[in-house]
Amino acid sequence: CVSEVVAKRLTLYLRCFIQLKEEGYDFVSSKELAERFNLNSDLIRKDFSYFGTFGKRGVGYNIDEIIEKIKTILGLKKVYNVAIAGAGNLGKALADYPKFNEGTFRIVAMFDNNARKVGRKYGVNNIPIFHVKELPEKVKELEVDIGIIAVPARAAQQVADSFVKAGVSGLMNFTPARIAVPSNVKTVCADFRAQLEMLAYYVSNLKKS
Amino acid sequence: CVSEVVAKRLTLYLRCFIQLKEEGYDFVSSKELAERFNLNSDLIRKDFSYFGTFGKRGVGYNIDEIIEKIKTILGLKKVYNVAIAGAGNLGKALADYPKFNEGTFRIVAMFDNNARKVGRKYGVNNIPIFHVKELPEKVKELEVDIGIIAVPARAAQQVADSFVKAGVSGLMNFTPARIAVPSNVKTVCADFRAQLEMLAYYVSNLKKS
Ligand SMILES: NC(=O)c1ccc[n+]([C@@H]2O[C@H](COP(=O)([O-])OP(=O)(O)OC[C@H]3O[C@@H](n4cnc5c(N)ncnc54)[C@H](O)[C@@H]3O)[C@@H](O)[C@H]2O)c1
Ligand SMILES: NC(=O)c1ccc[n+]([C@@H]2O[C@H](COP(=O)([O-])OP(=O)(O)OC[C@H]3O[C@@H](n4cnc5c(N)ncnc54)[C@H](O)[C@@H]3O)[C@@H](O)[C@H]2O)c1
Repeated sequence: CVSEVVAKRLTLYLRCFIQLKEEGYDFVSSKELAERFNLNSDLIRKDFSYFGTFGKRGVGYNIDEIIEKIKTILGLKKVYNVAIAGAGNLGKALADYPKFNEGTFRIVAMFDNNARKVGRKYGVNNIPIFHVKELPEKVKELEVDIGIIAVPARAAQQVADSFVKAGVSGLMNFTPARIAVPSNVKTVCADFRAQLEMLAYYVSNLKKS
Repeated sequence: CVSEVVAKRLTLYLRCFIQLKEEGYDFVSSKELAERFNLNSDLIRKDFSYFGTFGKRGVGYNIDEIIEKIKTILGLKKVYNVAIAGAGNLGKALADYPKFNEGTFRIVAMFDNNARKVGRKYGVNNIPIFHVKELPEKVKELEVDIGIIAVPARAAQQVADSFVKAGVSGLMNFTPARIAVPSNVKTVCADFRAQLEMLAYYVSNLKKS
């Protein structure tokens, strides 16, 4: 099993390779990759040789092959069923987001406590909205792997508990509230602040130069 | 001026210190910080000594002091005016998000091309929605520093061009479309996929163990 630090790097490399592929590249060397995305080329070579993947001298890594290889290592080859708690502004934006419904992730259900929203289907992918009371039963029936929390902060912990009780092992928390989960469940916080702060740093430095 | 790589690390440290402060800590050593957040303690000490900040032997860094210091280095001490293009699901969720409207960032306007939305004020912060035709004039009048792009992908480039022409130097692109901007403008892509992929990796590995 891959360590968490290496998995974070592989996820980052994957985004870089996918971007290069979209720009029409077929091969890239560790040096070119490092220069383009501000990475460490020694570490790139070390990471890939650990998994038995080597670039061809003078040519580099085959981008299609390495994308498949990383996806296999990270376990991204299967499809993960995702459910969203909170069919509000954010929940609806996520349900319609094209990148969430291609390949690795499939949104299979939404949950809400507002009776006017329950019983409908939402968005381009016709996702059913169930009452949050039905969350435990529907999560099991639809074999949900990952829960997304997009409810108001005060309801976050309650919704997390419900996902965990129903057997979900991964949670993505969009609320500002900190949630407590057992050790066998992993949560990540989705937060734009870090990216916004990077932008602020640029804006203040651009003005200076 | 701080290099981009160091700025990324400082942004990351800042999140870690803010989290520790919320948990009630006053001091932390570089070693404790490294263990808690999977960082490199040598690099932490090197980064801070470069800026003339040293931990007290046996006690560590004063968390309040170091948060202020990092904010000053990154230029986060001033308030940045932010405008959102696209008053749809995502735009509205961002406008109401409490973390965007405290301290460093203030959302001052939204823009949309749907006549039924224009002329209203949205959300808990009463943010005015202008027609996207008024973007150049309002961005100058309200001294907008950062533009957020939350329109459909096909309109992303056009909206980016309008922000850039109006003098904005930082853009946060939420759409899947790639946008081209001049070299003096910085863009970041807001994308949850990397975090979702990390979750998928955990979920597939938890099942195995
Ligand atoms: N991470 C980020 O960058 C980011 C950005 C924007 C918003 N947010 C956060 O996302 C959350 C949702 O924001 P929004 O703008 O969509 O809010 P919203 O009010 O539009 O939507 C919340 C939805 O949750 C439902 N709800 C309330 N209590 C519930 C419960 N106990 N169980 C199930 N459903 C419940 C409501 O009926 C509503 O449909 C908030 O916590 C907000 O702070 C995070
Ligand atoms: N980065 C992410 O993780 C993420 C998550 C969800 C959605 N998205 C993306 O965010 C964008 C918005 O998503 P949404 O769900 O809010 O869509 P939406 O349809 O609810 O909102 C789009 C808004 O933009 C307005 N609009 C359309 N063309 C415009 C133009 N030329 N100028 C100004 N306004 C215009 C519409 O009137 C509407 O109000 C999409 O591109 C979507 O793919 C990204």
